[in-house]
Amino acid sequence: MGRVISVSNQKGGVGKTTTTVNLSAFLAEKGRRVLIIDIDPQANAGYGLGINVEDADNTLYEVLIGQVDIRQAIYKTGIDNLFIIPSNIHLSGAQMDLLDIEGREFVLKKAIAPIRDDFDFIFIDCPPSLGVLTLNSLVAADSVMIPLQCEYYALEGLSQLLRIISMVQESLNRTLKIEGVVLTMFDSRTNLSQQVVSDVRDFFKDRVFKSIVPRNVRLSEAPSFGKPIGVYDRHCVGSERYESLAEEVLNNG
Amino acid sequence: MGRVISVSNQKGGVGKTTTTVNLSAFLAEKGRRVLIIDIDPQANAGYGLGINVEDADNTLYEVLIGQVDIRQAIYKTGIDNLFIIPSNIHLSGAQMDLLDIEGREFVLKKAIAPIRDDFDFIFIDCPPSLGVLTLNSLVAADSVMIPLQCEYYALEGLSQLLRIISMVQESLNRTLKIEGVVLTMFDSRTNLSQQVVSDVRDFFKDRVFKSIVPRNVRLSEAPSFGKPIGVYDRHCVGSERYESLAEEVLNNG
Ligand SMILES: Nc1ncnc2c1ncn2[C@@H]1O[C@H](COP(=O)(O)OP(=O)(O)OP(=O)(O)O)[C@@H](O)[C@H]1O
Ligand SMILES: Nc1ncnc2c1ncn2[C@@H]1O[C@H](COP(=O)(O)OP(=O)(O)OP(=O)(O)O)[C@@H](O)[C@H]1O
Ligand SMILES: [Mg+2]
Ligand SMILES: [Mg+2]
Repeated sequence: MGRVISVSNQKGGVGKTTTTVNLSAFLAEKGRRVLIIDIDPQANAGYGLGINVEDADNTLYEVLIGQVDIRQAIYKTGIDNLFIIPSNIHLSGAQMDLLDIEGREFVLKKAIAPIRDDFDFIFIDCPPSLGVLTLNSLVAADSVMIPLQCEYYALEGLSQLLRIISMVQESLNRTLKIEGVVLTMFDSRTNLSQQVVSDVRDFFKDRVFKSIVPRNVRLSEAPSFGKPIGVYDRHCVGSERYESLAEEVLNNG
Repeated sequence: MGRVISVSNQKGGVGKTTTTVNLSAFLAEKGRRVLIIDIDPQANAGYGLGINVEDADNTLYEVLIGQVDIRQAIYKTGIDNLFIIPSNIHLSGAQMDLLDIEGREFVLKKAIAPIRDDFDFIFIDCPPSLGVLTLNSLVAADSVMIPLQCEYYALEGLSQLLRIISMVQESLNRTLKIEGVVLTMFDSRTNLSQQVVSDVRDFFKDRVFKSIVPRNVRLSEAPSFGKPIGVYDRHCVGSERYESLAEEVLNNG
């Protein structure tokens, strides 16, 4: 039975795509069948895995508007056991289309129902907003993973995200849990990072993953080669932390 | 005659708010009357200037739905000559409301018409998306400033933004110019940063500001004290670069 995990945070640039791509790749390497669904019109998850998004005939957009069956939009990546449904820019227009549909928050949930059990994990990479696309992801998911940059603005935005999550838990998806908070871009030299970590641990208690991802330039280089970090530079600290995060996710199972 | 500048880029976390707050503060210090309009529901620009956004009775939301006159939503900041119209979370709901209005892209333009000439500069801090809020900002603006993080994903997203800008120039706002690209979070130790800078200079030629903002932890600390960088740590490299950017913007005038 596949676990559907929404990777969400409306604050921009906190590491949603980096976490989705690298965590998925390590889980695939450990033998799990993993699908990434990119619901962000920026389509970064596809780029980060070397998929030429412009050339993809069928993307999530075509699936959500009912033009193709979801299986036709599943593409192989260069990694065994790792598959992706890419996004494209038309998805940002879909937000307007979706608004007029009855049950607009359930479109993704319905679309992925036929393939849920074909994968051990399905990760949904969200855009930096709390609009109808992120809402669809939270409704379709079993749990939500929150990448959180160790910086001031990112911490401020957390309460907005938690409010939306509890709104979804009350009505649209009563079984939605919080998978956990992943602390990203931690810089041990600054007080700010230490402060954010201790604030987040106070608030979330044991729902903060032990693996903290430090700021590591290799993580920002890897996507320009279309490779996850485990393939690009297996022995850097960014790779070690995402691998240990994969082990934590498996142990939570 | 006030210059209205939209600070936009749908890629998240590239330095839109950091550029808006610090550039505005230096222009105010140099004697210009400056207004920041925050059209991002995250309301980060207000937090970064120490404004308690929750307590603000009138924000841009109340202005856009026509509940208050725009002058009632202008707040002083701790900096002479610098004023702000803060945002709040209700603005993300406004996106749905705005969609049903005739001429929804012109709502902000109409709202700011009565005060345009009260300021030398009006900067609009945009959210990380290309939805109706960013569209309103591009229609209301004389020019658009594009903060661009020196990283791979940010570079990939540039073509989407330019397509939207030229779409706006063809119909909704024929006089919209590109004020320039501000390169942010430059890390001189990495090839990636150097590569991004040379790619962007090739493409944009002289519309890239000479002042490049390096990655500088003081810039991420300043907002947690509610201060712009010139007040928080005047002699750090982040402060020097935003000050020289302010001089370039004045020379472009
Ligand atoms: N731990 C890290 N160390 C250094 N750079 C990182 C790290 N994690 C992510 N990055 C880089 O920071 C930038 C932002 O990360 P990413 O794009 O994954 O965030 P995001 O939350 O998906 O952004 P968006 O909100 O635009 O979707 C990217 O250029 C990425 O390569
Ligand atoms: N030059 C810099 N050096 C170091 N940190 C920076 C720099 N510029 C911005 N930051 C930090 O990086 C994070 C992202 O910047 P900022 O919030 O200004 O980007 P943004 O584009 O406004 O994000 P969003 O897309 O969420 O609106 C913030 O925590 C900020 O403090
Ligand atoms: Mg992303
Ligand atoms: Mg911002």
